[in-house]
Amino acid sequence: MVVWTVANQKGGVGKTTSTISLGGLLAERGKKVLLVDTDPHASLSYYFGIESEDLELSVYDLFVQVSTKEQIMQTLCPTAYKNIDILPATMGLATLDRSLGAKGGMGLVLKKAIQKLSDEYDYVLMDCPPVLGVLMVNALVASDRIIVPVQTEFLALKGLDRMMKTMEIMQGEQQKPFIYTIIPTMFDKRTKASLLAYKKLQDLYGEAVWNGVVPIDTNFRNASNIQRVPSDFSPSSRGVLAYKNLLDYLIKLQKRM
Amino acid sequence: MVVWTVANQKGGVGKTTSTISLGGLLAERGKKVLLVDTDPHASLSYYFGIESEDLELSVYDLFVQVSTKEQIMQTLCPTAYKNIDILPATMGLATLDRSLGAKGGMGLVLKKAIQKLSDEYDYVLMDCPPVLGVLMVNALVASDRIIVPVQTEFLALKGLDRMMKTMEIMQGEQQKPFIYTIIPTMFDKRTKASLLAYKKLQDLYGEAVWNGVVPIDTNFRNASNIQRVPSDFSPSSRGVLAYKNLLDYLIKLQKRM
Ligand SMILES: Nc1ncnc2c1ncn2[C@@H]1O[C@H](COP(=O)(O)OP(=O)(O)OP(=O)(O)O)[C@@H](O)[C@H]1O
Ligand SMILES: Nc1ncnc2c1ncn2[C@@H]1O[C@H](COP(=O)(O)OP(=O)(O)OP(=O)(O)O)[C@@H](O)[C@H]1O
Ligand SMILES: [Mg+2]
Ligand SMILES: [Mg+2]
Repeated sequence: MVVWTVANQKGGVGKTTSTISLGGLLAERGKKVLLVDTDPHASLSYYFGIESEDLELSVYDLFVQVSTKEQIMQTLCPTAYKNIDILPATMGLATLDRSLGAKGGMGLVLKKAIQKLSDEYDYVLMDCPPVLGVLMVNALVASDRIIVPVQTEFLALKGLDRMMKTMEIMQGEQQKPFIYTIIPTMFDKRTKASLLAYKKLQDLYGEAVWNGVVPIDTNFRNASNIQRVPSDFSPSSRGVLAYKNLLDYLIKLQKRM
Repeated sequence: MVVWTVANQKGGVGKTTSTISLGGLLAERGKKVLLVDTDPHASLSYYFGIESEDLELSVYDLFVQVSTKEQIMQTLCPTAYKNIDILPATMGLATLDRSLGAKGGMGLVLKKAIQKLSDEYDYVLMDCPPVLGVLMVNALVASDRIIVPVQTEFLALKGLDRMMKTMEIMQGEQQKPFIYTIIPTMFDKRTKASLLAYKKLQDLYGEAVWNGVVPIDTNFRNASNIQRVPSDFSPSSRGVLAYKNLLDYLIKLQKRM
């Protein structure tokens, strides 16, 4: 079982879109995929029509008591796609940081819970909220690789620098270093700002940056409107082709590990 | 002194862009403007070239001890624009929720601090992080009107429903109801998704929705690249014209109060 976490403290950079696009493509290739929504805003859960306010169980419950494999399986929601299940989020997650307060040792909850599902899924993809908190920390610690979508524009580059600092601080606390790949998203070849930012991204982070880009593509919005994964809605769109190339690249990196 | 808070739990909808665009236009009209950055990601502070990691004082300090007017004035940073000052954010804000834990009565910190500056500024605009926490609660409670930017697309409409629920829950705890205006942003008249979402927004929220839209405009990214407010960078662009109309609308509403 391979665990990828999609994270960036900057909002609206395409975290949820990347998680769903990659998950959809893996499912099409016959892989059994679990998508984990750790964002109290629950965009991922909504995308698949899950009304999280009606749910009895969600990611939140994993933090409240240690769950058995059977209990975790009960929190999972099926989707219209045979190979994709969701571990949903609820709004209650927004209070998790405050309710945990100074309680220590809460960084491994997700990692331990996900490991219990290792014979059920080939890939687990975790979508993160745009803020550093106990949920993001859990998702980073549980992952084999962190996928960091970054918009190709000025503010986003500054934001990336913060994300890197966050990972550095956290790295001190765990044994193995974080492995990450930076994905340039919403690339608009018509704007000078995009080209400049992309060049700067490569200068600053070199090898850690994927050698492709996800272009601006209005099909993503249209796909989310009718709640279908992008590769099901517009299989030969520029955006989906970019995620197919990205997936090939990530699988190649995974094989080398 | 008028206080407007720009908030939405969804990321990347144009909160920071709206705060800076409206602030820039108010400053051009000769108003004295304070922009408050309550986002640990500090996009607003960076936009004006403030390296928040080097700062001694920031919004964080207001929560640590009760500050006098002089102390608050010391946390403020000037900008290249004579009528705009910034109350900056730092990364340390990300730990505020956990460090406050169960301590009650922390919802009025910003309101009390800002009131001490009432003879210094005509307008205070607060930019919020994309997550419900003590910082957003403080900014909502301190405001005369909440400005809610919403992308015209499916996921964002669902997100708005959450934001409304959040305001309803909080309203129970304070005496006066929240006053809010919903701003459709990143409107793309070429995509059916935008048109459908905009129509749905008006059906669901009627009067609370501004009667205009902020169109998709690449000038915003270009302006942020060279750290100039949009109305200084591209005064007659479609995006800036939309914010000028919005500002006229908001001032008219303010006069009726
Ligand atoms: N390559 C792209 N081209 C055009 N639009 C895109 C692209 N990727 C994502 N989008 C759109 O941008 C918006 C934000 O994307 P998304 O919600 O995935 O970002 P996010 O980082 O998950 O946001 P949040 O910080 O709120 O979790 C959505 O409307 C989505 O459809
Ligand atoms: N009307 C618009 N047209 C095109 N691009 C826009 C528009 N408004 C904002 N943007 C761009 O979209 C990106 C996100 O905007 P912004 O950072 O203001 O959103 P935000 O809601 O503050 O995000 P966060 O949730 O991270 O705080 C930025 O690159 C900005 O330049
Ligand atoms: Mg998301
Ligand atoms: Mg912002």
